[in-house]
Amino acid sequence: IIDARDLHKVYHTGSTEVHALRGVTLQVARGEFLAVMGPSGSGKSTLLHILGCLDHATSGEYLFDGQPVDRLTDRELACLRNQRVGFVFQSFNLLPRETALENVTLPLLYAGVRNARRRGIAALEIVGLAHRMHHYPGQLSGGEQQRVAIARALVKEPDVILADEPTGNLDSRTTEQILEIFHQVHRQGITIVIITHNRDVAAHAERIVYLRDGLIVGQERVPTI
Amino acid sequence: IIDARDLHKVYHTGSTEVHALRGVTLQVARGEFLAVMGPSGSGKSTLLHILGCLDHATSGEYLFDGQPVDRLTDRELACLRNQRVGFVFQSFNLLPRETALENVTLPLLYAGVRNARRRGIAALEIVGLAHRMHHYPGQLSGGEQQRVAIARALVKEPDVILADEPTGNLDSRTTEQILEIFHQVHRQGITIVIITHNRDVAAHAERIVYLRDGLIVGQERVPTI
Ligand SMILES: Nc1ncnc2c1ncn2[C@@H]1O[C@H](COP(=O)(O)OP(=O)(O)OP(=O)(O)O)[C@@H](O)[C@H]1O
Ligand SMILES: Nc1ncnc2c1ncn2[C@@H]1O[C@H](COP(=O)(O)OP(=O)(O)OP(=O)(O)O)[C@@H](O)[C@H]1O
Ligand SMILES: [Mg+2]
Ligand SMILES: [Mg+2]
Repeated sequence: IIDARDLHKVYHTGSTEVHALRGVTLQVARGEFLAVMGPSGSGKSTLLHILGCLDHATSGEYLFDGQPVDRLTDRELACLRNQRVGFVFQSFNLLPRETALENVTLPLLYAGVRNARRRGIAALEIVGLAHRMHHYPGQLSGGEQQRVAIARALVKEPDVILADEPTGNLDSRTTEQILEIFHQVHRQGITIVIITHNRDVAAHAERIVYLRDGLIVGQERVPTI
Repeated sequence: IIDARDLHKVYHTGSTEVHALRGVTLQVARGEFLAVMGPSGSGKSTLLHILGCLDHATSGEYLFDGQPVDRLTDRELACLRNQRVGFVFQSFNLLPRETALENVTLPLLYAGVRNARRRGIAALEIVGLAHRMHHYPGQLSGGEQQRVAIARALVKEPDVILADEPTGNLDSRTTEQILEIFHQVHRQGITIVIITHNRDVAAHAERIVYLRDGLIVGQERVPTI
């Protein structure tokens, strides 16, 4: 479902260039559970944004479910993202003037889904935050904000979940709960790509890919227990 | 240096109340290295903000270096914070329109310190980010933003460093580097309180305090190796 070939990404800051991705080739099968690990600054978030159609590669090809994304208009890309990709951002990206419940239900309302409110409440219950649904992001702890971001990605019932460090602000017990949710979703056939610095979290995936300096330097299958 | 007695903190959101701290009593000796652990939402960040004089408790007493803070004016509190406390925020709180170097040197410029720029560059070098000094926060990876926030707290040479999940976005090697920096700073006599979800990180402290539902439920000495 994800077919990326020789992706390069160059950022231009003032007079310098940052070559964040230097030729990344990666395929993710439909229904696979993949973890991406690598040092800070190695290009993981950059890669995930391109895979989620939130950004364009500077060069290389990327096919989402067989469809080359660089031929899609911005409108078509937005549509694809909204319908098929659930993205959990490393810094959550919650709307500060909307409550937790509003943040979770907004994608559904945009998609014209009925029962948006009920589904939003259910998603917040799943991540253990129904009791915080009327709080604004500024009234939530770091881990609570992270869980609202996760609920927002889940509520869409997307084909692919792309999660950038989804457990970085969570204690071990809450992390286990979140990983169990990902497993449930995975068993329903959803493809999951999760960036994590935590080896115990990566071990929940089926395969781990290692990024360093904008290149994939290795990968391993996770032994199933 | 930190003497907190029976701290309560109640947040009011709309019609409900959240009792985030329910009677926390905690003393931290000058020069101590303390870790605070606990589930998401248990009140850790709330506690750290009060200890760092960024917020007031609803009730209870708090003495910073023997001085009751509730008798200080806002201006005196701000002065105390700027001079004596280095705070690393859970969500970094970098100024988006300032570069990494500007973010790090601003506290020094406010304090009228000379050599602010040189000290800022040195602090960024210590956290491995001299090559990113002219990037804006939006041009930095999550772990890089976290390290800029750490550099900003260090550059002041404060008496107390309060760090809220300072390694949550860092890979294991970078985490080790940051902890080594904290150890160096600790050996110079600085008091460190670090909130962390990571047991391996907590093990670097001398003592661990456990928070749950706004109360301290236990503590342990970390065996020295
Ligand atoms: N401004 C606020 N208004 C209302 N409730 C708040 C506010 N800030 C925090 N809370 C609530 O107080 C509780 C404690 O929050 P706090 O940020 O201290 O938790 P924490 O232990 O740091 O959690 P985490 O590990 O997730 O960062 C949370 O349940 C949160 O929802
Ligand atoms: N908009 C930008 N402009 C310039 N450089 C950028 C920009 N965004 C990211 N970078 C740089 O590109 C590199 C890769 O960033 P990326 O966010 O992909 O790293 P990462 O692997 O996710 O790191 P972390 O684990 O710290 O989150 C970093 O060194 C960063 O400084
Ligand atoms: Mg990242
Ligand atoms: Mg917190």
